[in-house]
Amino acid sequence: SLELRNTVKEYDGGGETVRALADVDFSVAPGEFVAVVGPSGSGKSTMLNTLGLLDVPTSGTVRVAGRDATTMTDPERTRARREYVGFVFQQFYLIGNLTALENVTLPTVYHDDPDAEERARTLLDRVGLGDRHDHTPDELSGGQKQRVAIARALVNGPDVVLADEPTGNLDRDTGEQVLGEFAQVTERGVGLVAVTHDPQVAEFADRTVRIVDGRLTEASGEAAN
Amino acid sequence: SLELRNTVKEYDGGGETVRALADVDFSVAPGEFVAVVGPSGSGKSTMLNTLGLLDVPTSGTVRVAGRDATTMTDPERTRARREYVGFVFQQFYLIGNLTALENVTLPTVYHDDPDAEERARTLLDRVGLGDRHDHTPDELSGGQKQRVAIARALVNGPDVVLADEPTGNLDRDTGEQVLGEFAQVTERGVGLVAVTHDPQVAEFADRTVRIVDGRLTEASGEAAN
Ligand SMILES: Nc1ncnc2c1ncn2[C@@H]1O[C@H](COP(=O)(O)OP(=O)(O)OP(=O)(O)O)[C@@H](O)[C@H]1O
Ligand SMILES: Nc1ncnc2c1ncn2[C@@H]1O[C@H](COP(=O)(O)OP(=O)(O)OP(=O)(O)O)[C@@H](O)[C@H]1O
Ligand SMILES: [Mg+2]
Ligand SMILES: [Mg+2]
Repeated sequence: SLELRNTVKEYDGGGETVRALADVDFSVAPGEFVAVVGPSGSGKSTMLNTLGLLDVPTSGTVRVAGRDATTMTDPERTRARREYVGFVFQQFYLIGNLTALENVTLPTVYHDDPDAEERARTLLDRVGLGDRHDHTPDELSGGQKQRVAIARALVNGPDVVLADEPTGNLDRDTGEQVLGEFAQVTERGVGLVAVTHDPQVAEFADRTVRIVDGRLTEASGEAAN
Repeated sequence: SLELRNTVKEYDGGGETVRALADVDFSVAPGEFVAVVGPSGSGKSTMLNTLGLLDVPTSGTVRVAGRDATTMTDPERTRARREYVGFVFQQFYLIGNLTALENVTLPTVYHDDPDAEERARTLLDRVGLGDRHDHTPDELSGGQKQRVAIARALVNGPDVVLADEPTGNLDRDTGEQVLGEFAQVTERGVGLVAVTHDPQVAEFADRTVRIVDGRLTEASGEAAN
């Protein structure tokens, strides 16, 4: 459902070129849960942003639903992303003056969607925020904000969910609640790629890939570090 | 060095009153490393913000270096905080158009400090960011931003460091590097309170306290959950 082929991503930062992804091949199938692990600064968020069409690779291709996204125009890429991908960002990026409920329904305003609010409320309840629908982000804890971001990623019933450190601000029990939600989602044929430093998340995955200095290796079966 | 006595903190959020801290007694001594654990939403960040004089309690007292901070004026409280506390925020709060180095030296601009830059560079090197001094926050990974925030908290040689989820975006090895830095700091008599979901951090601590629904219990000795 989403694929990287020979993907390279270079940045200019601090006056030098950083090769964040160095010739990466990767794919996630419908219903598959892949964990991505690796040291801080190794390229995990870059990989997710490229897969999720938020960032254009320096070279190589990104395929979404069989089409090459690198040949799309920006509006086409944006449409493909909205239709196809749900994103949980490493730093959440909630809208400050909207409530939790409004933040979760935000991806649904681009089309006619009468049960968006009901779905949003259900998702918020299911990640343990039943009593926080009307709180704004600065009235929420770090982990609560993270859970709002997770609910928002799921509200449009995407085909693939890309989650960057989804349990990073959660205690063990709350993290398990979120993983239970993800398991339900993949059972319905949604693909899930979760970047994580949390061994608990990697355990739930069907396979694990490791990235070091922008290079990918399979780590499936062995304990993720 | 820092103390809470009968501290209560209530918020008005989502149209209701949230009792985030419910009569908390807590103290951290010079050179002591205390871990604070507990479920998402339990009051950990609120406790840290209150201890660090960023937030005024609803009732009860906060004592810093023997003085009652709740009777101070806002400018007095700000001065006490700058002099006494180093803070690592759960969401970093780096300044977007400043480099890593400039972010780390920011707490030093209020007074004459000719070796601030040198200390900042040393700290950045010691948290593994030797090659990222000139990157701005959007040219840094999540874990790299976190490490800049950690270096910034240490640059003024504070008496107490309050760290909210300091290893939340770090892999195991980078996390250990940061904990090594914290160990050096406490050896020099600095107190450290670290809110964490990471058992690795709690292991390093001299004692662990647990907070649930705004209430504190000791959990020293037993495995933190
Ligand atoms: N400004 C506010 N208005 C209303 N409620 C608030 C406000 N700030 C925090 N809260 C609530 O107070 C409680 C404690 O929040 P706090 O941020 O201290 O939790 P936490 O233990 O740090 O959680 P996490 O592990 O998720 O970071 C939460 O239930 C939160 O919803
Ligand atoms: N805009 C940019 N300009 C320059 N370098 C960048 C830029 N964005 C990211 N980088 C660098 O690219 C590398 C990969 O960054 P990325 O955010 O993908 O890492 P990560 O694996 O997600 O790390 P973490 O676990 O800390 O979140 C890092 O070394 C980072 O400094
Ligand atoms: Mg990242
Ligand atoms: Mg918190």
